[in-house]
Amino acid sequence: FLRCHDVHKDYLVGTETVRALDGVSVAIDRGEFVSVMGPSGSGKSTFMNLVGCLDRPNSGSIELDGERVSDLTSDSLASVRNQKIGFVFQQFNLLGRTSALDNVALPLLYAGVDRGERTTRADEALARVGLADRAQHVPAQLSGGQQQRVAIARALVNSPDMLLADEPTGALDTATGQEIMRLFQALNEAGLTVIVVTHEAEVADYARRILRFRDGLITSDTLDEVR
Amino acid sequence: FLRCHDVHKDYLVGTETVRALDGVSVAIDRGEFVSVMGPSGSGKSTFMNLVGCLDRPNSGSIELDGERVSDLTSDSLASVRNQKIGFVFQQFNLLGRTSALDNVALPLLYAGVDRGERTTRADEALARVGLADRAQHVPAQLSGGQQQRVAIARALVNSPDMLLADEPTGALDTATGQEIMRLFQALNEAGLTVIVVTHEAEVADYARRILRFRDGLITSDTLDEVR
Ligand SMILES: Nc1ncnc2c1ncn2[C@@H]1O[C@H](COP(=O)(O)OP(=O)(O)OP(=O)(O)O)[C@@H](O)[C@H]1O
Ligand SMILES: Nc1ncnc2c1ncn2[C@@H]1O[C@H](COP(=O)(O)OP(=O)(O)OP(=O)(O)O)[C@@H](O)[C@H]1O
Ligand SMILES: [Mg+2]
Ligand SMILES: [Mg+2]
Repeated sequence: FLRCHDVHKDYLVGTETVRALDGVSVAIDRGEFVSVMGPSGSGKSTFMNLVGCLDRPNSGSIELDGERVSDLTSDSLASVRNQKIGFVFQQFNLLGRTSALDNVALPLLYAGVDRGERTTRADEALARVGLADRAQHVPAQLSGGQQQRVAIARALVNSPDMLLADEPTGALDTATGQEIMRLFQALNEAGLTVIVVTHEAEVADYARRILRFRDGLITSDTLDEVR
Repeated sequence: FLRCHDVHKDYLVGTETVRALDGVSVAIDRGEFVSVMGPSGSGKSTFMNLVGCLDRPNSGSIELDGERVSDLTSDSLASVRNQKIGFVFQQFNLLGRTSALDNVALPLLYAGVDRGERTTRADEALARVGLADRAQHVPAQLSGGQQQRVAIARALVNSPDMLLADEPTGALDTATGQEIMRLFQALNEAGLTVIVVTHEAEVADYARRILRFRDGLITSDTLDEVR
């Protein structure tokens, strides 16, 4: 379903080049539940941004659902993202002047869904993450964990094929974090492909496969034999 | 050193009132290491904002170092914050167009420290969190965990009396998170009063006392007898 071949990503800062990804190759099948771990700065979010079609590699190729996304135009990439991918960003990236409900409804607006259905589906998505009573709050009126849950609801509202979640429980207490992981698990059992960046072992345990990053490379790729 | 008496904080959203803190009383001595835990939305960050002199309670009193801060003017509050308190925000709150070095140096600028000394101390603070080689990057050129570490360096650069850290390891891998907690521990042994909001047991273990919040109230306040 997702295939990366020898992917490189560099950033230029002043005169120095930061090699964020230094030759990453991996294949992930539809319906897998993968966790991504590794030290701060090792390339995890960069990897997620590239497979999430938010950016392009400097070299190497990325294929999603049989389509070579590393070559697409910005418009085509945006369309793939909207149809197939749900992204929970490490720093949420919510619209500051927009209510929780409207933040969640945004992917549906881009997908051309009509107003009535947008409201119904956004309400459902908020309820699933326990925030039905915060629908009209804007981000500044929400706690850190509530903002994170709005970002999660937004990532799921358009029933994507693949969920990319970058530290999705970083701002959540343990009990709420487990509720979220059980939600991901239920959606995975129903067919959603899930990739989660996390540094917490209890979160990684929900996955059946672990990719470990270090210095822009995947240093280990292990299947969890227990489950 | 820090004393809260029957502190209340409400937020008005449209026509409803959210009781973020519903009568919080606690006394924390100089040199304590306290962790704050509790469900998402239970009032932890609101508590931290009030004791950090970033906001005022609706009722009740807060005393810091013998001074009644709940009555101070905005200017006096700002001065207390700058002199005595280092704050690591749940979402970092870095200046987007400013380099890591200048973000860290900001409290020194407010304290009237001259340019040469600001650069020296900001460099040291960045080195202590392992980011000496990222001094010229702006936040968008840093990973999530690197941004969090810039926020930590900034909180410590002016040698505060009290450190308030809201989920300071939320974006950090386990090894880096432990380095940061050991840094806090060393500073605590040298006299720094530390209050850390966290949902991770391994982080809370560094503290000698745990406050648990639920629905705007402290429901338990226990000393860790083991250490
Ligand atoms: N500026 C605000 N306006 C309205 N409501 C607010 C505001 N800030 C916080 N709240 C509400 O007050 C409650 C407590 O928020 P707070 O940020 O203190 O929670 P928290 O314990 O830090 O949560 P988390 O663990 O998710 O960060 C939440 O229900 C939140 O929706
Ligand atoms: N836009 C950018 N410009 C310059 N350098 C960047 C940029 N984005 C990331 N980097 C650098 O690339 C490296 C990898 O960053 P990335 O965000 O992928 O790390 P990460 O594994 O997600 O880290 P964390 O666990 O701290 O979130 C880091 O060293 C970072 O400084
Ligand atoms: Mg990251
Ligand atoms: Mg909070």
